Amino acid sequence: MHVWAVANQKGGVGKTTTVVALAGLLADQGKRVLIVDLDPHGSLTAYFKMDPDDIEPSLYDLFVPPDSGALSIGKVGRATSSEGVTLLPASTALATLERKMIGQEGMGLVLSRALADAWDAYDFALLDTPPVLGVLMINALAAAEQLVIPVQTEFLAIKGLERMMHTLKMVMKSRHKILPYVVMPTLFDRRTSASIGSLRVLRDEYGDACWTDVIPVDTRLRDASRAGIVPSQFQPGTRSVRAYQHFLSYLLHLSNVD
Amino acid sequence: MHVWAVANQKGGVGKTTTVVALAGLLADQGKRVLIVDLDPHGSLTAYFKMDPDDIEPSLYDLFVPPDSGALSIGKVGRATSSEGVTLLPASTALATLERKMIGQEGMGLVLSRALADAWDAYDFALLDTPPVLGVLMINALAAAEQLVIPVQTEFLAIKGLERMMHTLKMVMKSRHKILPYVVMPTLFDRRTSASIGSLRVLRDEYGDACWTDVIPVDTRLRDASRAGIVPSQFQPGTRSVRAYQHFLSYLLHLSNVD
Ligand SMILES: Nc1ncnc2c1ncn2[C@@H]1O[C@H](COP(=O)(O)OP(=O)(O)OP(=O)(O)O)[C@@H](O)[C@H]1O
Ligand SMILES: Nc1ncnc2c1ncn2[C@@H]1O[C@H](COP(=O)(O)OP(=O)(O)OP(=O)(O)O)[C@@H](O)[C@H]1O
Ligand SMILES: [Mg+2]
Ligand SMILES: [Mg+2]
Repeated sequence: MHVWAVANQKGGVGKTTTVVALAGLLADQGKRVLIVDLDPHGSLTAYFKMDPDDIEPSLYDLFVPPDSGALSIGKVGRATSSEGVTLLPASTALATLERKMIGQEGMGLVLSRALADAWDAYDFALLDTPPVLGVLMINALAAAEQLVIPVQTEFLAIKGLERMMHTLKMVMKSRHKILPYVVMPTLFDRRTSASIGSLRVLRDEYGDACWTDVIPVDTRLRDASRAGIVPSQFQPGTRSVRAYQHFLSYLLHLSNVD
Repeated sequence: MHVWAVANQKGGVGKTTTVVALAGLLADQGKRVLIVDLDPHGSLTAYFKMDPDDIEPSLYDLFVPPDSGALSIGKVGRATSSEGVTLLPASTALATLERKMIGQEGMGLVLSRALADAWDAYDFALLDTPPVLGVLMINALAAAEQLVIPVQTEFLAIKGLERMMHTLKMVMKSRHKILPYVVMPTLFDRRTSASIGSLRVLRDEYGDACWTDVIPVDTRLRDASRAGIVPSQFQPGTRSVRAYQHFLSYLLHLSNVD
């Protein structure tokens, strides 16, 4: 199983959209995909018409096992509108984890251990994270073999990326782990000079760590989210789906997958 | 002093942009404005060309007083490019507060107490919050007399607003406090049916709690953020500045300010 995390402390940059788009494309290729919603706000769960305020069991039960005993990914996973894509849903109770898990040994490795038990059941696991550094993001970074950082092609977002990098280096140092990352320029609007200028800055600053193409602004991604259907099945030929297909090939190449 | 918080657990909806725009407009009217960056990612601090990874003192020092003794807002506040607007900057160390302040008495009231000591120094305090429920957002909600919730006019964002409401009711119940809120539709794109449709849903669901106008999509807000200048001083006549001016009049009316 390949585990990819999608993270950025900046909010609203397309983390959830990227997980959904890539998961759909992998499922279209016949892969078995697990998507994990680590955001207490539950956007990925809501995308598939489930309610994070009212869902049992959920990812929370992997962190705080119910009295009846620990749950496995098999028991928590839910089918989605996309065949081949299974969701580990978020519940809003995840917001209480930070306070509940203080000082517990191995609190950053809960997800890694749960995924290890399900290693043969899926080909890919894609992790959606909340826009904040905390125990949930740390679990995702600890479990992942590859990190995708969506970055809006906009000036302040690039400054924010520098801070994200500092955070990443700090977390990796404390975990004695190297996590390869790729910067994915998104929400690119070729009509504005701000987009074009900031893309050049991104490429200059991050070189090979920055993907050579971009995800364009495309309102049809919002239409897909309203319908609760992955973009490649909702409207296959759009510019953003083709761009995500191109990005997926790049990621598969980085992960040495044929 | 009037204290307004801007919050939404959904990321990237214009929280920071709203704090900057309103602060600039209030300063244009000669008001003394304090803006507070409660987001460890520090977008508001970066907007004014300061570095959250390298800033001392910062808001963090109000929560965890340095050995040399407690600091006041007067010692932490920084002048900005906009005369009349003072910033309490964020540092990335704020991300450690959740773990540090567990179980401490009154950890939700630190900001309220600090603002009470500076009550006569400012006419308005605007609080920018991170997109996550935690000790920093709770401090903002506890200190505020009015809450502004920016909501993207987009289907999933409205679903997210329902969850935000649940969170708000939960927090207010535990604090025995009623916090009036107003839903501010933003990133409205009159060319797309998704925007128009979701605005109607917002109005139906939230009635009087939803502002009767909208903040339009306007890329010049990004240009202002790149320049580090508040929108009303960067390009006064734009559609978004006029819309924020209209929204400010609405808020002043709600707060019984002439
Ligand atoms: N390429 C794109 N073109 C147009 N809209 C997009 C694109 N990518 C994402 N969006 C839209 O932008 C908004 C934010 O995207 P999304 O929710 O995926 O971001 P996020 O980083 O997961 O946010 P959060 O920080 O709240 O978790 C959504 O309304 C989504 O539909
Ligand atoms: N009305 C608008 N029109 C166009 N762009 C906007 C508008 N409001 C905000 N933006 C842009 O959208 C992006 C997100 O805005 P902003 O950073 O203010 O959101 P936020 O809610 O504070 O995000 P976070 O959740 O990360 O704190 C920024 O690039 C900003 O310039
Ligand atoms: Mg998300
Ligand atoms: Mg912000």
